[in-house]
Amino acid sequence: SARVIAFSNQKGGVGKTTTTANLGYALVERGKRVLVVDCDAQANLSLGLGVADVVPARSIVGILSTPTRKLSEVIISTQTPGLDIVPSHLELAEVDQMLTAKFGGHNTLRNAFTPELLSHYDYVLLDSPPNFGQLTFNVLCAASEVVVPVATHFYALQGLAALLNRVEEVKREANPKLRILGLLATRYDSRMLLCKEVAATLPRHGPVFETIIHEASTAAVAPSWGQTVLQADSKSQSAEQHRRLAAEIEYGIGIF
Amino acid sequence: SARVIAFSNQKGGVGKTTTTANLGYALVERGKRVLVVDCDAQANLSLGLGVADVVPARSIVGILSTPTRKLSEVIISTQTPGLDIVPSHLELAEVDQMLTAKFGGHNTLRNAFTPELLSHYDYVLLDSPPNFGQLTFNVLCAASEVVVPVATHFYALQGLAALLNRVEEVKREANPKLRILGLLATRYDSRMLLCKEVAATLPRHGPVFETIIHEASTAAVAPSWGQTVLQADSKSQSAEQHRRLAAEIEYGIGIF
Ligand SMILES: Nc1ncnc2c1ncn2[C@@H]1O[C@H](COP(=O)(O)OP(=O)(O)OP(=O)(O)O)[C@@H](O)[C@H]1O
Ligand SMILES: Nc1ncnc2c1ncn2[C@@H]1O[C@H](COP(=O)(O)OP(=O)(O)OP(=O)(O)O)[C@@H](O)[C@H]1O
Ligand SMILES: [Mg+2]
Ligand SMILES: [Mg+2]
Repeated sequence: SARVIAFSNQKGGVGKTTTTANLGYALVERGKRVLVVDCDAQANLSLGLGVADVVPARSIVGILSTPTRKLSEVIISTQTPGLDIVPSHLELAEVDQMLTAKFGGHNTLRNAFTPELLSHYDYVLLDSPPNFGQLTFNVLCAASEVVVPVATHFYALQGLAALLNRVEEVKREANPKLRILGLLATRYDSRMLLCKEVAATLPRHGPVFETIIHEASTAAVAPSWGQTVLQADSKSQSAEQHRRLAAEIEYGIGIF
Repeated sequence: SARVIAFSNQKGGVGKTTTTANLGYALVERGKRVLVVDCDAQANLSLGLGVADVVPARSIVGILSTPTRKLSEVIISTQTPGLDIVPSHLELAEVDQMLTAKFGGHNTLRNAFTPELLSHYDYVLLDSPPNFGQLTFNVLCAASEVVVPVATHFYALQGLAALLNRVEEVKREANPKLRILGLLATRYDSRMLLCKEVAATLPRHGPVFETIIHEASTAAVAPSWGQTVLQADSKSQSAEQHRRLAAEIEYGIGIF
């Protein structure tokens, strides 16, 4: 049955979406069947994979607001065979308050992952929004593992302890199997001492992937073509870094 | 009386905090009295200006959770004379749901800005979190003008229409004087065609500052020293860009 992995960090712009899309593709390259789920009202993951103009009912909005709707009704194929997506829609912003008011609202997404659905995939990757709202709560209740992208910039460390506490809280109160798979250093610029310093402090907070995702214009440009960096520039360092990450995810941190 | 300006964009990591801090300092350099207010639970603005370890009651948390508390009780001076701050605290994340439940909760911050307080300053700058929650709602109800930092990257345009609609909604339903002061292109890298393309589309969405804030390692490093880029490297291009922005804010877009 599929491994369900969340990509969470309430700090904005750290590479949650970029990592979910590129890693999703890298796992497909390795022959895995992958479903990515866009749980952010900004719908960046959907657009970055070339999916736009979905109606709310046929997106994650339909799943969270009408629990009888099956995930299989909203799953669509991306341009990449083997990579499916549950798209998002701007209206997801309205769903947050509804979920707060609903008893057990935090398990709505988890309940949509039936055993039958999970048997169709090897990996389900969940992209979270930059906050601690009900959508992130739903993501952390549905996942078994969490990857925390941490931009190697100054502000990125500040909220890290709060995030890790929040994961512990969800584990204790709602989802006992949840664990931190690893912290992933992103937006790394080897010319900047600050990046080295931030990356060096990460092991204090938890397990850290040996793979570091560097800042690269290819990674920023690829989504504007509806592509991952692996498609836009397959031989680029950025593509290789995401392939290395996929290997670490599959076999365990530090297999190199 | 002070101009109250919000820095808002639900997209994460676009430079809301960086712009609030650097512009705050640039306005002080021009002889203005400035109060910056950190309305984000991440408390990046507070840390970036060298303010840490405040207790919740002496932060924005105290203001929003105990409406009888006066802003003057929580305002502290930064290391820069003329630049004061209302700091934030991680516990601000708990306040969001309390404000939702409270009748008129969206005006809590606005009510804290008494005429007496506003007469003490020339500018009050409000740093928003990356979402459409109650804190951003409070910020948009307290402000008269909104600056929208827009990273010149692909995903940054996607949520822009939704944000501008949200501002119109707040204007119509709660704060008739609210207006968009301008869109500010940030994280601009002149070597990347994508940045030029994104910047070129901004005028379709509203008024755009002629000043463009470029990606610069000095801007990223300065907060790790508790400084703005104007203090860390006063002659840098990044410092000059923020000075130009201050001039445009004071005299109007495109005064050059
Ligand atoms: N490795 C990288 N190299 C260059 N640019 C990158 C890289 N990773 C992310 N970016 C760019 O930085 C911006 C933020 O990345 P992304 O949207 O993936 O972060 P996020 O954490 O999902 O943001 P949000 O908090 O808004 O959901 C995007 O414009 C993206 O193109
Ligand atoms: N002009 C710039 N040049 C270089 N780095 C920058 C620039 N502006 C912002 N950054 C870096 O990018 C990151 C995001 O910036 P910042 O925290 O100001 O964005 P934000 O919109 O406030 O983020 P959030 O959505 O999490 O509140 C920070 O690490 C900051 O140092
Ligand atoms: Mg994202
Ligand atoms: Mg910020």
